[in-house]
Amino acid sequence: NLPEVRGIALDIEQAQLSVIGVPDKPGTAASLCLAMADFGINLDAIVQSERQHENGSRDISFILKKEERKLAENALVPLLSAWPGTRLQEGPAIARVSAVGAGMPSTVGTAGKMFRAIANENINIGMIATSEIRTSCVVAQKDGIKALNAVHSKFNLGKLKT
Amino acid sequence: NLPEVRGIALDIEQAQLSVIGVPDKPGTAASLCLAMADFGINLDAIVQSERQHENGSRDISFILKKEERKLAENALVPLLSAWPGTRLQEGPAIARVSAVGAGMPSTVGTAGKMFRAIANENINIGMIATSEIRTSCVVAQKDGIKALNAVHSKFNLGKLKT
Ligand SMILES: C[C@@H](O)[C@H](N)C(=O)O
Ligand SMILES: C[C@@H](O)[C@H](N)C(=O)O
Repeated sequence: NLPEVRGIALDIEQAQLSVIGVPDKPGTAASLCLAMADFGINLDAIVQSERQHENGSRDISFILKKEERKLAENALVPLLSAWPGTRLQEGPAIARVSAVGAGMPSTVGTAGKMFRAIANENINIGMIATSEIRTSCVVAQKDGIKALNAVHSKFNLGKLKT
Repeated sequence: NLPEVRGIALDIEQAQLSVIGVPDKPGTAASLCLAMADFGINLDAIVQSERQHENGSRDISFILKKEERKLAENALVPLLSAWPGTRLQEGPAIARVSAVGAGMPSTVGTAGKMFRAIANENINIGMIATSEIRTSCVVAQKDGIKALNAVHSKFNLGKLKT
């Protein structure tokens, strides 16, 4: 009888970097990730939706530490020059709120409850990436603490000091 | 000294359902997820990139069990009728490959290595969602086993029986 959510994490020192219009062929995601790895950059999240542009290309977004965003951009420049039409897009200052719980896979509606708690604070969700035992979403940096507290009390984990 | 990858999971009975052009305001993601939860649908993954359409709306993709996709579509119909311009889009038959390892957060390049192993088999990646200790990506259903085996041997986990 594992809890659907046993803890909430907040990452506030994060930045979002999207690569817009990458070629949708095998090897693209690998090249992007490995180029940043060569510079020692640790990626906190990678999100690519299934959406394609008219020309068939896709976008890939990376969430990483704020202080490594410039370095990441430098790492990606050689790839961008090889892919005409591909460009970098810096995202706004963000915070990432994640709920973790081993009971999540066997409980219906955990993500919905988390998103509802955030919506009740009138906070907009900018990105979502979930997996079996972890639901994370991106909100504006200024809303991070409020979102964390809202999710924390939604799952009755008590109130946090802020 | 935890391994960056201790295991690989393959989900082959999955389907992808995207909701295209949802209003980008607080409560949208919650309503979609809770509507499906009301029908008892367990979502295996939720992916929303930061990308917006010209009119400011966004897309949200869900990965769920194949046999629940029709039920999910029925659950979402009331919401769609409230949001003009929003539509459902069924994805192709998919397989999801995930690498899990507690050492992933402290190791640079795990995702890149996984994507490279998949690219070396000339397999295209349709979606990506990662978090600290889990990297997952979607490939065509027909490529699932091949992708699993490629990633399995990349991280020296031995060969799988197929
Ligand atoms: C698009 C959707 O994520 C919306 N921004 C919300 O907060 O629910
Ligand atoms: C866009 C990117 O994911 C590409 N499809 C790849 O396989 O690398």
